[in-house]
Amino acid sequence: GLRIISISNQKGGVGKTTTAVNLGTALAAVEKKVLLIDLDPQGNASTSLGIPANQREINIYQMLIGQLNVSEVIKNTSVPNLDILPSGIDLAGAELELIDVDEREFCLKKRLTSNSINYDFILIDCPPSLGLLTLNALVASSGVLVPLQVEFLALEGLSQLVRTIERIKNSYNKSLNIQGIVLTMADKRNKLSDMVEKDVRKFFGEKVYKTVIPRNVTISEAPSHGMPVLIYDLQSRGARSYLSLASEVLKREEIL
Amino acid sequence: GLRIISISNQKGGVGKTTTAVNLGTALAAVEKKVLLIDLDPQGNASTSLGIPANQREINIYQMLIGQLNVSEVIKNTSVPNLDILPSGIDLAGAELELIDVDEREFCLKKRLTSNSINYDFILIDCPPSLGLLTLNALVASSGVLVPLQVEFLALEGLSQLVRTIERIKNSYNKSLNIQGIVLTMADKRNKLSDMVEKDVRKFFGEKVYKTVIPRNVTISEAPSHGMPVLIYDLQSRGARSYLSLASEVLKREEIL
Ligand SMILES: Nc1ncnc2c1ncn2[C@@H]1O[C@H](COP(=O)(O)OP(=O)(O)OP(=O)(O)O)[C@@H](O)[C@H]1O
Ligand SMILES: Nc1ncnc2c1ncn2[C@@H]1O[C@H](COP(=O)(O)OP(=O)(O)OP(=O)(O)O)[C@@H](O)[C@H]1O
Ligand SMILES: [Mg+2]
Ligand SMILES: [Mg+2]
Repeated sequence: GLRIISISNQKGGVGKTTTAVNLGTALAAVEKKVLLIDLDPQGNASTSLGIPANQREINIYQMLIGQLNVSEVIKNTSVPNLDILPSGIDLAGAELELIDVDEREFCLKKRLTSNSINYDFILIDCPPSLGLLTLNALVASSGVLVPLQVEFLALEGLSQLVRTIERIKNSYNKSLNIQGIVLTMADKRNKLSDMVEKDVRKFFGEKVYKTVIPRNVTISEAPSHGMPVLIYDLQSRGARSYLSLASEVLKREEIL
Repeated sequence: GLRIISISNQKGGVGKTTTAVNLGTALAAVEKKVLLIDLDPQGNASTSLGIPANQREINIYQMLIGQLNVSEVIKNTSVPNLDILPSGIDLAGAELELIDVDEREFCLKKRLTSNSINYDFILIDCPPSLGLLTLNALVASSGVLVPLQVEFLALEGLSQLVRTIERIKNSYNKSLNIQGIVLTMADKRNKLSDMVEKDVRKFFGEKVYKTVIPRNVTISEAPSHGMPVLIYDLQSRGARSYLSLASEVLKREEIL
């Protein structure tokens, strides 16, 4: 059945968008039908998949407020099996606008249940906050994949994120679980990096994927070409690490 | 007189906290009295200055909602001339709580005007969003210092940030200006890095500081010791680049 996974961490710049785009592409490459939802007003996932800003007139915002339904907003990308609900500039105001809406945490979930959804996976790229947009994503999801940059300051927000996920699980969405934690931008030459990795594995055990995403300049170049790194340079360490992450995600999903 | 500067960019992980902490320390080192306000619920600035989480019972949240006044929340740090208003876990809920407050954009500004403020500079470390906490910081400030990571995806949010600053200037705070844009985590070996730097200087001209902060592992190690990089390792390239940024900031402030 359909699996909806939020890619979330309120710490900024940890690789949420990079993971959503490249994990999505890797799953599409093994014939899974994937929908990527760009829930960040910055629109980095839309850019990374080659959707220019002037083609986002119709976007996730109109769907969230109920003006359009899902199938009217979905766009194909240049990647076979990978579609996107693009972000839009209006999304920046959505956090404030949704406050007074009835059942404000369920806007996304309600809109996703229509029978026009015919995917194996939906990945939701979340903004760097625990506000209403991210809450909507967590309420609509069955799992959360947490990118964690291998940096000291990135450890700090983790307990806040875990508490928020527990709170959502208890009050809005009983089936929500942490699918896994993926370590990103790891730099083997840096002794602090090793220390952070050991700490995280000790604390979260099996939840942490074996796959570690290395710091790799090809990953940061790919978005400027409007392509995922798997298409920009399949031989790169970055692309290979996301293929390996995809196979781990699939294994975990089979067990569940 | 007193200058209040917001360190803001809604793009995550671009070096806002690192800049607030190390620019603050560099200004304190040249005998300016500096107050650092940690307005990010993650509390990374408080951690970077060695304030453990269990010493943040009294924090900026109580001041924002008017329970305590500024002088009751101010804490000294291990850096002479540098005080802090620490973040707190309750700050995470402040965005939603401030919504229904009268003149919700002015909560911080109103609380900072009391005569207990006896500083040359107040630096405000903002969270990675354009929500109510950041709006409060911008309304209370005379200038905005924008850290910009030298990465393709980081360029994308810049126009949104500039539009927001213009909007605040027109409706809430006539004296608000962009003090400057500082390029961070620059990597000379990376050709994309050079391209991004050229683009930004072409577009923003004099607004961009001459000082560029290099990617430097010492900078990311310092917070794990609860110290600014100027104290952790004064000889490092990271520390020297923040001393040079401080002298540029002071030059620009004299002109104003
Ligand atoms: N493994 C990696 N190696 C090198 N650069 C990377 C890697 N992963 C991400 N990046 C780059 O680091 C920056 C931050 O990554 P990204 O934008 O994906 O993080 P994010 O968590 O989505 O940020 P935000 O919090 O703003 O949404 C981007 O410029 C991206 O290209
Ligand atoms: N010049 C630099 N060289 C190397 N690492 C850096 C540099 N500047 C910042 N870092 C590291 O990069 C990460 C992101 O920096 P920082 O936390 O200051 O960004 P931020 O914009 O405050 O993030 P957020 O959006 O989450 O508030 C941190 O782990 C920090 O230690
Ligand atoms: Mg992102
Ligand atoms: Mg920060």
